[in-house]
Amino acid sequence: LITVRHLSKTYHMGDVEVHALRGVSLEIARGEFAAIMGASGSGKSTFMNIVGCLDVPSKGEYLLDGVDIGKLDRDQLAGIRNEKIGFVFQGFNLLSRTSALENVELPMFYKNVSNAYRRDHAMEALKIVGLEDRWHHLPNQLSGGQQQRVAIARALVNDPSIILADEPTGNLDSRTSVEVMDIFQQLNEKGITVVLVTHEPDIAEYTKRNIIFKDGKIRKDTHVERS
Amino acid sequence: LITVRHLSKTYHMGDVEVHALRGVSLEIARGEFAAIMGASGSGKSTFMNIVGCLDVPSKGEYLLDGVDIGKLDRDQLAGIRNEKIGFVFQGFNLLSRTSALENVELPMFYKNVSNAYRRDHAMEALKIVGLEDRWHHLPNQLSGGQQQRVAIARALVNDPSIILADEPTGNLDSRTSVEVMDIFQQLNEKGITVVLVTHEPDIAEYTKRNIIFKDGKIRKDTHVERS
Ligand SMILES: Nc1ncnc2c1ncn2[C@@H]1O[C@H](COP(=O)(O)OP(=O)(O)OP(=O)(O)O)[C@@H](O)[C@H]1O
Ligand SMILES: Nc1ncnc2c1ncn2[C@@H]1O[C@H](COP(=O)(O)OP(=O)(O)OP(=O)(O)O)[C@@H](O)[C@H]1O
Ligand SMILES: [Mg+2]
Ligand SMILES: [Mg+2]
Repeated sequence: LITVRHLSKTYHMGDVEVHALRGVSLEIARGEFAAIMGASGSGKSTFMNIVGCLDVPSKGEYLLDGVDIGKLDRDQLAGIRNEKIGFVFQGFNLLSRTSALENVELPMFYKNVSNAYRRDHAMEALKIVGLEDRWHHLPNQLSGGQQQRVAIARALVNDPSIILADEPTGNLDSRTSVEVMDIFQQLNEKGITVVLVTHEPDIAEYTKRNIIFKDGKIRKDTHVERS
Repeated sequence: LITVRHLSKTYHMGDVEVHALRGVSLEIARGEFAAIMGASGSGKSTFMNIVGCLDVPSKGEYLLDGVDIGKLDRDQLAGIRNEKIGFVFQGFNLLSRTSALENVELPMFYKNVSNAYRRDHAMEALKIVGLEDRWHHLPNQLSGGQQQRVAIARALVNDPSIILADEPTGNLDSRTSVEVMDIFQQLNEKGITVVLVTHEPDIAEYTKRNIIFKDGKIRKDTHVERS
């Protein structure tokens, strides 16, 4: 489903170059449940942004479902982002002047659906993360963990086939983390491919594959057998 | 040092009321090292914002070093915030259009010091968190964990007597988390009072007191004996 070959990303800042990714190659099959781990600054978010079609590599190839992403134009990329991929950002990236409900509805505005459908579907997603009675709150009227859950609900609302989640439990207490991981596990059991970045081994335990990044490369890639 | 009595905070949103804090009373002595834990939405950040003089309670008292904070005017509050307290925000709260160095320098602009002193002192703080060669980067040119470390450096730069840190390791891998907790431990050994919010038991292990919040109240308060 996801194939990357020699993926590299260099940021240029004046005369300084930051080599965020230095040749990453791997394949993630449909229906996998993988955790990406690694030190701060090792390239995890940069990798996720490229796989999520939010950024382009400096070198290398990325094929999604056999399609060469590097050959697509902006509209085609936006289409894939909205149809196939649900993305939970490390910093949540909620719109600060709109309610939790409107934030969750946002990915559905590209679809040809009624307002009622959009609202009901968004409320469903908020219910899944336990926030339906906060639908009218603005992000700054929500706790850190509540904002993170709104970001998770938004990633689920278009029924994506791939979920990319960058530190989805970083602001959640253990009980809410378990609830969120149960959600991801249930989605994975329905066939959805889930890739999440985490630095917590307890969270990685839920997954069946651990990919470790170090200095912009893959250091270790372990498939875990679970009974 | 920190005394709160019957601290309450209610948010009014139209005709809905959110009782974020429902009568919190406790004392934190000078030089303590405490962890605040509790479920998402249980009132931890609200409590920290009041103790950090960033917000006012709806009811109750807050005495800092014997001074009734409720009786101070805005300038006096700002003075205390800048002189006595170093605050690490759950969402980092970095200025997006200024460099890491300038973000760390910010608390020193209220002081009557030279530009050179300010810059050198800020570089020192960045060095402590391992980011001195990123001083010129903007926040969106830094990874999540790097942004968190800039927020930590900013909290240290005015040599505060109290550090309040809201989820300071939420975006950090285990090695960087250990480095940050070592920093807090060293500061505490020098006599600085450290109160941090965390949902990770491994982080709470570094502290000598665990305060558990539930539904806007203190559920449990345990002093830990360490050999
Ligand atoms: N400005 C606000 N307006 C309305 N409600 C708010 C506001 N800020 C916080 N709240 C609500 O107050 C309650 C406590 O929030 P708080 O941020 O203190 O929780 P928390 O314990 O820090 O949670 P987390 O672990 O998720 O960060 C939550 O229900 C939250 O939605
Ligand atoms: N827009 C940018 N411009 C310049 N450098 C960048 C930019 N974005 C990221 N970087 C740098 O690229 C490297 C990798 O960043 P990335 O965000 O992928 O790390 P990460 O593994 O997600 O870290 P964390 O665990 O701290 O979130 C870091 O050194 C970071 O400073
Ligand atoms: Mg990251
Ligand atoms: Mg909080």
